[in-house]
Amino acid sequence: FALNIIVVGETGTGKSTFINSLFSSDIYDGKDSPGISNRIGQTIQVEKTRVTLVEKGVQVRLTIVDVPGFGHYVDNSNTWESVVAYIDKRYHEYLEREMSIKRDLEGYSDDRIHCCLYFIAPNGHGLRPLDIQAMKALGTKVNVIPVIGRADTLTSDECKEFKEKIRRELKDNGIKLYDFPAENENDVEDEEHDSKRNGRHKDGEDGKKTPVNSLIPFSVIGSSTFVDTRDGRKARGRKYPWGTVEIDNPDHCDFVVLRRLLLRVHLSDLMDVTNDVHYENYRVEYFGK
Amino acid sequence: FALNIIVVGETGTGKSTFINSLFSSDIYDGKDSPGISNRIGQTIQVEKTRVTLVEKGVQVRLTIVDVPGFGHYVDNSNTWESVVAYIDKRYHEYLEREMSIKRDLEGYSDDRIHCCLYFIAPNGHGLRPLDIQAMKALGTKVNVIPVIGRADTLTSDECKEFKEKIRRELKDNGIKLYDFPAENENDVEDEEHDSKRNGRHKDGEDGKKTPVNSLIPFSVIGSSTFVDTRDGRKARGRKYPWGTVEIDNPDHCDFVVLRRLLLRVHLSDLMDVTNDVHYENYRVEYFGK
Ligand SMILES: Nc1nc2c(ncn2[C@@H]2O[C@H](COP(=O)(O)OP(=O)(O)O)[C@@H](O)[C@H]2O)c(=O)[nH]1
Ligand SMILES: Nc1nc2c(ncn2[C@@H]2O[C@H](COP(=O)(O)OP(=O)(O)O)[C@@H](O)[C@H]2O)c(=O)[nH]1
Repeated sequence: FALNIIVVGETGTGKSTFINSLFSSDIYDGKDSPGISNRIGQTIQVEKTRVTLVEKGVQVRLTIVDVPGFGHYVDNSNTWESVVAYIDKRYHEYLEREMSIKRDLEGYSDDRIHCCLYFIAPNGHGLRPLDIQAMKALGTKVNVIPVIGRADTLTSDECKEFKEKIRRELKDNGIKLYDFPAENENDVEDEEHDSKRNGRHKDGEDGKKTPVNSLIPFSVIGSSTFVDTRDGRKARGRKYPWGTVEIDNPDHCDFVVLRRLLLRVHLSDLMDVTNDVHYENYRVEYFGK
Repeated sequence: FALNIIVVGETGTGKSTFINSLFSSDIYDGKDSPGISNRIGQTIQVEKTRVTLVEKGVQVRLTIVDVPGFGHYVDNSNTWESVVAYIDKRYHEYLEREMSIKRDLEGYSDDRIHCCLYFIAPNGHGLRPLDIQAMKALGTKVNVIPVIGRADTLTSDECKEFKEKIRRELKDNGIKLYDFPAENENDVEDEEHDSKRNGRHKDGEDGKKTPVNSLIPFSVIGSSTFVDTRDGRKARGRKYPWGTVEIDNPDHCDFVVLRRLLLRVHLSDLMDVTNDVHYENYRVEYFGK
């Protein structure tokens, strides 16, 4: 499996740290990453990092494209267009290979972007105009999954309210998001459902599952440091004077849920939808010109 | 005493909540404040709230001007100019009154802005281009005090590093800040100095005082909710699943220090510098034209 994810959002929303946490190691340190860095717009750059993970015995070659500088400037008009152009270019390369006479579709790597994690700043008010414009444009091009970065700045109540507000705004603005396939028993495990973080409580013993859609946008916390947990383990977390956050604690954030949905449960669906829907749209539009 | 403070910074940096915390009551609830709201630029609005506080027996009539919408848009070019224009207009009104034949300088209120609290988003990277442009422009017009909003998103180490980075950037960009007068014994109390939050520890028993300049930018946390403290009191704070922040705990942030410097220690100096330096500069420039 080769999964390509692009991570987009304002500077300082915790994207680099999240990427590190996803890899379970500090391969990627953001600004001086060993990955390939190149300009895709006047001020926008992308940084690519590749790593191979083994998820429950399945080897996943994960490529993450980070877009530092997005939303950073005084005037951010059209910065999302560079990102859309980057995604289109990957479709174009694939198309050219498909159309070439002597083609070798098995032997080469699929560089198309299978998923776009859009990081929303935890400002408590809702989506910003930049977020709305960017997600609107991206939603028609790639599987967009909205994420609240640095979610440890929100209390459980604020997190629940913020998620509801964002879901409303996403709907009101007609933003197309990745549609998570219907849940089966394995998708979201019990201790994640009962997380207080999402305002849910054990529904008695009927094991009632909370749909993934009520978790969106996923609240994530990332960390490149290890802390001592209460039960004596070492876990990725953030140590504050008033307490310690553990990123893999479902009461603290949805990191574990998101990681599993991306790298295990919906890995193939993300690739299928990209191929059957987004790439097809690109082909139709391309030949239609 | 009548102190006028303008609070500037990106949306979601915690300005309204900070204002509430300063008042020790929920007089001001940000967007639907009973204060006077009016447009000062195409997209920029100001909201004014007035309240009378009693600080150690001294009555202070505090007026806070909030600038919601600042830094909120896709294109924020020149939004700070509306703020500078607002400040200039207050100098202009004062000048007109000073120059009028039948004047009554005792009987009316001084609406000039004595202090500008500039809220920096705790993004961990440093100042944004918007912050640099805005503070550069504001620094020559009014007493600017930089503040890190929502500082509970930073660990003690990150906070210390972030402050150092910001101080360097402020200096490198030649940004003029309010110069705190030399400290005397009363200015910063011991328990605030020894705060781990600022990377300081008790210097033995010599009671060595840490200068205010090493606290800048002040890290603030605001709250409009009360929480139960460990010693059974009710205090303003934020309750997370991993612990409870108390805004008046010097190990958690500089809220208490900032509040005291603004409303007690340097209250008259802020007003004096505004009158003797900033207002004089305005007069000179005005007559020079
Ligand atoms: N509170 C909090 N801070 C974080 C989190 N993730 C990263 N940070 C900090 O936020 C700052 C910016 O993080 P970074 O990952 O570089 O953000 P990016 O600009 O979006 O790539 C750094 O100081 C990080 O240590 C998080 O989940 N919670
Ligand atoms: N973590 C944290 N959140 C805060 C703090 N102050 C306010 N907030 C939350 O941040 C959001 C925006 O706060 P607000 O005061 O309206 O920000 P403003 O837009 O700058 O006026 C709200 O959800 C607040 O509850 C703080 O000190 N720390």
